[in-house]
Amino acid sequence: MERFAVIGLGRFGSRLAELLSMGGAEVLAVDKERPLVEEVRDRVTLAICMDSTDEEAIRAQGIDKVDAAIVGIGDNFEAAVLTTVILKQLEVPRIIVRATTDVRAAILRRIGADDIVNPENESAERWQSKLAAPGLIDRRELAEGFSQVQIAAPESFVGKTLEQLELRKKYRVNITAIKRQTEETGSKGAKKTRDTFLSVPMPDVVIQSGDVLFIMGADDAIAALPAE
Amino acid sequence: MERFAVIGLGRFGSRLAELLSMGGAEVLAVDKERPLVEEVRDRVTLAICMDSTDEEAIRAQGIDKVDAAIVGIGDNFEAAVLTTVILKQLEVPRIIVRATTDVRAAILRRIGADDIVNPENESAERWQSKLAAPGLIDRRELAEGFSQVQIAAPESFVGKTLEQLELRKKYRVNITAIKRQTEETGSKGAKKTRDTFLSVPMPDVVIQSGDVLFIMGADDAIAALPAE
Ligand SMILES: Nc1ncnc2c1ncn2[C@@H]1O[C@H](COP(=O)(O)OP(=O)(O)OP(=O)(O)O)[C@@H](O)[C@H]1O
Ligand SMILES: Nc1ncnc2c1ncn2[C@@H]1O[C@H](COP(=O)(O)OP(=O)(O)OP(=O)(O)O)[C@@H](O)[C@H]1O
Repeated sequence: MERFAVIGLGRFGSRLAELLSMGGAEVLAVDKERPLVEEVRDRVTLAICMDSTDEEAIRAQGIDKVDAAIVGIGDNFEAAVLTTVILKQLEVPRIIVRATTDVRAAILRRIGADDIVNPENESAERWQSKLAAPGLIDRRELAEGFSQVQIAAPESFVGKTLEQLELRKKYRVNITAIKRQTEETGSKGAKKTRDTFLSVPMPDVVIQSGDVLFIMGADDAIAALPAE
Repeated sequence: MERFAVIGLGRFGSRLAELLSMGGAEVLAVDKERPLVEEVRDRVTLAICMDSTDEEAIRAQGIDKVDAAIVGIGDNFEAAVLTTVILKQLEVPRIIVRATTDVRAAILRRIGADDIVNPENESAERWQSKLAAPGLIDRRELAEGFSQVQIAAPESFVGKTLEQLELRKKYRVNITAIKRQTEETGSKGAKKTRDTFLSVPMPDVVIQSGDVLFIMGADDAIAALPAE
């Protein structure tokens, strides 16, 4: 049975505590503000009002006896740092810490954070990718310089088979899936559309107008794909 | 040349404004707090201190003459609602609005938001997936009940070829890529590891211990994969 400590019950922390609990894990939720602690009390295993920079209190409440601790403190950087140092010294196996800037992220990693989370940054980056390249519906970086993207099928691809397009040979990318909207006529004659996924599509699949192509490859290879 | 309005320069809005600008777009950045406006002035096309619920000011500054507007206001829900209604009436082609709860998201969609962003929620959900299933390194929901996941290759898969595993037939999932750590010996004999991606891997690829498998399929099919 997985056991987690979530320290800092802002929007990120309280949502994470609740989701982990719903997923069946044991969750110790901590905040120094009593109303926030009361707010989550019914949705977690144990809700504790305390200052996470108080090492005595951390030990007394067993906050360190968990598989992973997530520090969701946002603005109060010193509290996030001190909490991380304490958890590291108490040998918590995995410490995930929120950082609000890249400099803070670098510091937190050096003092023991195994993973960094920066919700506002992550959403800003995802939205910049979506907006910057209009045919680009989504982009997920998988590794340095290597991504999976969702793009609207360029017009020049429509009507061709994957084999004819020779994506791997010509563009050095791979299609991992195609999302296609199919129209169905319901029992009362009502038309409704729904998405079908063809994952790892066959070479004889023909690209249709409106298809969304899931493509994986190096970022420069993706950038070289035709826009239309 | 793409042109955007970013209204609300908290951590999300200011980061997005900066990234869009760096990507070459024209960015109008708006906030009612002067220090935040000054803070981004050098990094965007135009930084304007104004109240986004003031329709006169929106028109006067041409905030509505953009390809898309992103409302990054967090706590002040009424301001987010009124700003969205104004932008909708001024026919901004795409309006992306931040919501801090699901109820607010539903309201914003009804009054004209085309897209919703909730950074804290999105990160909390991503981290819950990562933590809840220890073999699960990452999960991205592609559509209702259909995801792409990254999982550590189960021990029972190691040494077998993709063809032998018959994933599509046995488990109704597809492998879209394999991330493998390869060790290289540098010029001075120093060992360093780096990631290699095999995307849309061939049927004769043999799974190695430590491989990360990118798998696409229905959520229940993914949940049925062996843990080891
Ligand atoms: N030393 C501490 N011990 C316990 N809780 C703390 C401590 N310092 C800060 N917190 C709590 O951390 C929570 C989150 O921090 P903060 O409000 O700064 O982040 P936020 O960026 O507004 O959060 P979100 O964006 O998730 O809503 C707050 O509820 C705060 O009370
Ligand atoms: N009517 C308004 N007109 C212009 N700006 C506004 C208005 N209302 C709020 N803002 C600005 O929106 C910005 C972001 O809102 P807020 O601080 O509530 O969000 P936040 O959740 O703290 O942001 P983040 O998590 O991105 O740091 C603030 O800088 C605030 O000044």
